[in-house]
Amino acid sequence: MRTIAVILKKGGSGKTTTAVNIATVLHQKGKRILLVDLDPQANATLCTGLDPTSLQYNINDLFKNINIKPADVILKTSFGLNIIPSHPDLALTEAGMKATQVGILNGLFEPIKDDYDYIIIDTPPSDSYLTVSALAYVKEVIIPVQAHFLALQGLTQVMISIDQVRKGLNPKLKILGILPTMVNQRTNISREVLDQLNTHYKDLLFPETIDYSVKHPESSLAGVPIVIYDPKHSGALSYTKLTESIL
Amino acid sequence: MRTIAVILKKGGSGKTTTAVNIATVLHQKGKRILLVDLDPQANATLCTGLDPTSLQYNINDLFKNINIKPADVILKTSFGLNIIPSHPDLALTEAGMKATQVGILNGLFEPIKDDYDYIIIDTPPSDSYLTVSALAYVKEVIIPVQAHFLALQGLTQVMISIDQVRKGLNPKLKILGILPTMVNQRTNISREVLDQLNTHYKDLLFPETIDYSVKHPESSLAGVPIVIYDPKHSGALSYTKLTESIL
Ligand SMILES: Nc1ncnc2c1ncn2[C@@H]1O[C@H](COP(=O)(O)OP(=O)(O)OP(=O)(O)O)[C@@H](O)[C@H]1O
Ligand SMILES: Nc1ncnc2c1ncn2[C@@H]1O[C@H](COP(=O)(O)OP(=O)(O)OP(=O)(O)O)[C@@H](O)[C@H]1O
Ligand SMILES: [Mg+2]
Ligand SMILES: [Mg+2]
Repeated sequence: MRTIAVILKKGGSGKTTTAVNIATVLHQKGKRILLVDLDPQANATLCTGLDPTSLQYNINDLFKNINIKPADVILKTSFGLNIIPSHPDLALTEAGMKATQVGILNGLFEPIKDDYDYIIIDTPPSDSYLTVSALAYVKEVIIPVQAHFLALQGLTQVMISIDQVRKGLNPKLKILGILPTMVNQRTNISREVLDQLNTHYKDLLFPETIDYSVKHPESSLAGVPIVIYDPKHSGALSYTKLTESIL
Repeated sequence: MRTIAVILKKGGSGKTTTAVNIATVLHQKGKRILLVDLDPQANATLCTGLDPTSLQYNINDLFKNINIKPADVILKTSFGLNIIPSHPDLALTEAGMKATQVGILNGLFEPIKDDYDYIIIDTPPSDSYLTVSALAYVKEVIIPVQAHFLALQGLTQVMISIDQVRKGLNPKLKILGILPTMVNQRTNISREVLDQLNTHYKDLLFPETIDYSVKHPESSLAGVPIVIYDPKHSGALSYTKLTESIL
């Protein structure tokens, strides 16, 4: 089973959009997929059409209640994707977590490790114990970087965090790739950021980039990933090609 | 002295851009301003042209070292704005904070409360004790909401947090206003979000909105707020009018 977290502390860089679309494309290709929403904002839950506040169970129950197993919490979206939904209450768990709990996902997902080909984890814009627990658990990470200066600076920070995790918690953690998002090839800022990424992270850059398009926020309002909302759209095609390159 | 925090847990909603521009416009109008960067990403520090990793002191020193006073940490930007810079190490302080420290900013800023007309605080995209300490300290908050569905959902969450703070830590906390950002009037999604804001939060909406423009990330790369980078730009004019409406 492959386990992939989508991370970057910089807010609004396309983590949720990337996690939801990659998970959906893998699902469309017949792989057994579980999308895990590890963000108290519950954006991956919202982007797949579910209402976080109306579900019986969510990931927070898995964290808090020893009797709750993954099978109790896993839901199917309207387009057949398996998801462990999130809830704002996860923020309370996050605030109360201790460093000793950082390995918690190993135990939680042990019962289902033979049921899936991929687990894709969406993480919050923070370096709290939630994100660290994802970094301690997964074998691979994808880093979406908005084509803006501040997200580029955020990349420097996450590389430091990944190095620290590799030195202790998870020596085999691999960077699957860096994905430029919200790119607008006609602007200087995008070209500048892509230049910097090419100079400093050439070997880690995915061949695909995701252009800026209003179809992405539209699809989140519709509660389906863009690869379902508008499959022929350039953003949907880019996420499809990206996913094919990681298979 | 007026104290204003710019908050929203949703990442990439324009918190830093709003905090930096409002602080700069107030400064240009002759007010005595202190901008406080309370985010370990140190984006407000970067957006005002400073390199967080090369400064002698930062807000983390203020938190950690009882002998360090605000005067030791306050810097002037190239355009004359006083700022308390941040540093990635603030994340370590954030992770170690206890609920008992939530009132910490009162004591930290006591020595300078007569030196300034406004303190503007940029907060991280999280509901950690850092953001809570800002909510416990300030008298007013500004909430920038990106004209996207997910940010709108985030607004529901922050209103709950504000209510909770008002019931205990800071009963007088006032919402100065909700600021729609990255608006593109030609798109359905922007109109939909503005409709929702008008329906549910009519009395809290600022008259101004900030349109989507690549000049904003360009100005962050240049290390100056858009009101200095391109003063006649519509984004700069909107931030100027907004600031005039809160004077
Ligand atoms: N390529 C794109 N072009 C335009 N908008 C996009 C694109 N990708 C994502 N978006 C939109 O931008 C906003 C931010 O994206 P998203 O929520 O996926 O980022 P995130 O990194 O998960 O944010 P957070 O840090 O809050 O978790 C969302 O409203 C999303 O719909
Ligand atoms: N009106 C706008 N139009 C286009 N881009 C903008 C606008 N306002 C801000 N930006 C850019 O969008 C990105 C996100 O904005 P900003 O960093 O201010 O948000 P934030 O809420 O502070 O993010 P975080 O949650 O990470 O703290 C930045 O690169 C910024 O330059
Ligand atoms: Mg997200
Ligand atoms: Mg910010």
